[in-house]
Amino acid sequence: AIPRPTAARVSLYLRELEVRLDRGQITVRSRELGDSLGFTDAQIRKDLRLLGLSGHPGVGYGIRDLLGRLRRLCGTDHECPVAIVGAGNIGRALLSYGRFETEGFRIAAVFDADEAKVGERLGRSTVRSMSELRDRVQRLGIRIGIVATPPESAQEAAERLVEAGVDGILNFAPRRLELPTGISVTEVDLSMSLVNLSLQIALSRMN
Amino acid sequence: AIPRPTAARVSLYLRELEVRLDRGQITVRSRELGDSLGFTDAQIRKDLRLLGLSGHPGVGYGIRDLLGRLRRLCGTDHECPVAIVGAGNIGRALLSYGRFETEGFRIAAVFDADEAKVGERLGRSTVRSMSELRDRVQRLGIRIGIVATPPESAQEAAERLVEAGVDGILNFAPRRLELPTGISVTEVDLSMSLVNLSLQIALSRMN
Ligand SMILES: NC(=O)c1ccc[n+]([C@@H]2O[C@H](COP(=O)([O-])OP(=O)(O)OC[C@H]3O[C@@H](n4cnc5c(N)ncnc54)[C@H](O)[C@@H]3O)[C@@H](O)[C@H]2O)c1
Ligand SMILES: NC(=O)c1ccc[n+]([C@@H]2O[C@H](COP(=O)([O-])OP(=O)(O)OC[C@H]3O[C@@H](n4cnc5c(N)ncnc54)[C@H](O)[C@@H]3O)[C@@H](O)[C@H]2O)c1
Repeated sequence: AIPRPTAARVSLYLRELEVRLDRGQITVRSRELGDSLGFTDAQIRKDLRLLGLSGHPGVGYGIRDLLGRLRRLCGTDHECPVAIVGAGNIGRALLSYGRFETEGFRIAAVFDADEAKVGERLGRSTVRSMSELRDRVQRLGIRIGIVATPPESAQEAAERLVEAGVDGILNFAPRRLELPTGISVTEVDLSMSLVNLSLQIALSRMN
Repeated sequence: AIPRPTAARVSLYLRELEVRLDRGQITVRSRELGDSLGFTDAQIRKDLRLLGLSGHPGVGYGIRDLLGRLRRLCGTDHECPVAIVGAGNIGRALLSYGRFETEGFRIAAVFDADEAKVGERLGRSTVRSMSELRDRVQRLGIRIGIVATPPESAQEAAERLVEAGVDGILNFAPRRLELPTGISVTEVDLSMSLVNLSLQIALSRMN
């Protein structure tokens, strides 16, 4: 099995490799990846070995090859339909964000409990009522649900997604979800991005 | 100086310590922190030593003491006023998110180039025009700016914040900003949260 800290670094590797591919780079050495991401090159080589990826001594890793394998590992080498529950500020911002498509995620359905929002057209999606959730999630083969409701409705929204058959939840609401084991949950907490930024500012003043 | 990978883990330590404090825990050992966060206890002890924090052998670290010191290091032990440029979906969602205040950040001003939005009241803030940005950022002592504009206006919004005197930018727009050295920038990329989630789902299927 792949250790959790290694798995948590995969998205950093993906992003860094994409930036280099865009610049036209063909191969990359573990030391280069390490310098950009702030890890030792031994850590990079260990992680990639644990992920079943090996480089060519003296040459490094083929960027396209690494990207392809990492995407296969993540399940983002094919289109991954996603449902959003909550067509408010966060829900609408996610619908407008083109970068999801480049990573393989397609927002396939948007649901909201507010009947006044049902039927509204947002980008390529039409807001659906919660009564249509189970049927549409099953028919569209949706595996990931995004909870973008107020905190007090987050648990209910997550349970309905899980009942309909999703395997994972991206949770924006500041509320810990109680879900059956086997359901993966990733929390989003933008206040931690502000903490990181504040620390960077404090450290750059020290140096 | 504090190595970058160590600095990047500080927000994870803060969040974990807050969860334990909320549960009423008084002290914590490096092994407990390691188990929750997926790092070795040697890595935890090394990080905390590099951050100038030491525990008591056999007892562990005092949670309140650790939190206080880490917050002092991050500059979040006092109120930190923040400005948002872009009163659209992301800007409004950030205004409604109460968790910023608990981490020490206060959204002190919101600006937008769309005159039709100027004067609108959002929570405790009133949307201001871009012509008021320099004066308000200086008068309120704002050190952090959040760019929540469309990609094509992100560079201009960031430059105006830097000219007005901010030290750091939290950037939501999918556009690399060119800013003078000494200005800290943190990018937000929610597609990476989806990649993490998709990998977690794939790994839980393997086990
Ligand atoms: N994680 C972060 O960093 C972060 C940042 C900002 C906001 N937030 C949080 O994200 C969530 C969404 O924020 P927002 O600004 O988009 O809120 P919002 O009020 O604009 O939108 C919430 C939507 O959910 C719908 N809704 C309410 N109850 C529902 C239910 N039971 N089932 C389905 N839909 C329901 C509402 O009708 C509304 O359209 C909130 O919990 C907020 O605290 C998180
Ligand atoms: N980083 C992520 O993960 C993520 C996720 C979703 C959306 N986004 C991005 O976040 C940004 C904001 O998204 P949104 O849904 O809130 O967009 P939006 O269109 O709802 O809001 C943008 C706001 O910026 C204002 N604006 C435009 N030009 C301006 C300028 N020159 N100066 C000041 N204000 C200006 C507009 O009037 C509008 O109110 C976009 O760049 C989007 O791609 C990022």
